[in-house]
Amino acid sequence: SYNADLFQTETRKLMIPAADVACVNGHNSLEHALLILTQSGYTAIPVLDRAGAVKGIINSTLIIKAILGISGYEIERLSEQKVEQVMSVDVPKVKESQLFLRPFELSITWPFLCVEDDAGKFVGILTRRTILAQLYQYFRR
Amino acid sequence: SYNADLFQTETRKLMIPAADVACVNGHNSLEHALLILTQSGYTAIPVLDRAGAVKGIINSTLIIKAILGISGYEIERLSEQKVEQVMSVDVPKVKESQLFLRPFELSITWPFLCVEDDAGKFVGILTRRTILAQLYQYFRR
Ligand SMILES: Nc1ncnc2c1ncn2[C@@H]1O[C@@H]2COP(=O)(O)O[C@H]3[C@@H](O)[C@H](n4cnc5c(N)ncnc54)O[C@@H]3COP(=O)(O)O[C@H]2[C@H]1O
Ligand SMILES: Nc1ncnc2c1ncn2[C@@H]1O[C@@H]2COP(=O)(O)O[C@H]3[C@@H](O)[C@H](n4cnc5c(N)ncnc54)O[C@@H]3COP(=O)(O)O[C@H]2[C@H]1O
Repeated sequence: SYNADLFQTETRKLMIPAADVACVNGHNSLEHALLILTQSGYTAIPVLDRAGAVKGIINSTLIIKAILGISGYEIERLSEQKVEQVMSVDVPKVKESQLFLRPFELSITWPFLCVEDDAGKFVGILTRRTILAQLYQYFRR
Repeated sequence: SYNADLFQTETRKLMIPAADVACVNGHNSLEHALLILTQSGYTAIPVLDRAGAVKGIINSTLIIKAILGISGYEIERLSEQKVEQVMSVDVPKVKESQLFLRPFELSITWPFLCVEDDAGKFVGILTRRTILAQLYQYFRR
């Protein structure tokens, strides 16, 4: 539906809430993370700590590189290593009160943004799909 | 730079040309494809046939699922199976003469589009990053 106030819309109105986001904990094994990634079908997901804050992003490329040894793939590393040893700590974050223009700009670089409340707790993600769908409706008027 | 005529721009002006796109052939092994994916860092890439047309898209999730057997990961399948046995054949395509609105609409669903010439030959890809960057410039005027 046409959102006349797209640029006045807060991120919280557009995000996928945390309950619907596939995530892992930094203490999980790579094996666990790979299962979540392949079963959910997502290529990259947030990594949370026990306090519910985002600490990193894990993707299957990072996991595959971690298990590739001198003489081939070392499958045992999957259960031996933890997500926090391998994840990327470069995480794009926005506050849930942030207006559209800033997430829009960040989405040029990032397929999804991690949304946090004022206390720094993870509350959802904002995806390129959502941003593009909103922009498309804007132009279709 | 501000593109006043964004909606009159042809896809060929915005695409990443084929020479700069990481691809594989359907006859390549999964092992070869996984190497290209992990080394390029891209999560999904086009699969071409010998005539240079796009036949599918391969991503690491499809490969990992293909090697996951009853009793764990079966690494030997990587060299035994071919890309064409595992790839997705659902490929978003646009002509290089296509104007912006159509790729923009498709990008809501697809992270990248395969661009072809009138003969159906692969000539490049158009990414969400490019589309979002162009839209952002449009709004920044
Ligand atoms: N189950 C599904 N149903 C329908 N379409 C699907 C889908 N899985 C993937 N797609 C499509 O493929 C795009 C890329 O997904 P990817 O997993 O690489 O990249 C995703 C993934 O890394 C992350 N993501 C999206 N939804 C997520 C969720 N519920 N939980 C965790 N991560 C999510 O955000 C990135 C961008 O997502 P976005 O939706 O913009 O873009 C998605 C969407 O257009
Ligand atoms: N080497 C790099 N340098 C800078 N940024 C990088 C990067 N690799 C990935 N990214 C960032 O991550 C996004 C998702 O990449 P992904 O590989 O999942 O998803 C990519 C990949 O599947 C494909 N793709 C992009 N460029 C490609 C290329 N040169 N060859 C083959 N496939 C490509 O199109 C999808 C969307 O690309 P898009 O640029 O919109 O979005 C990219 C880009 O914003």
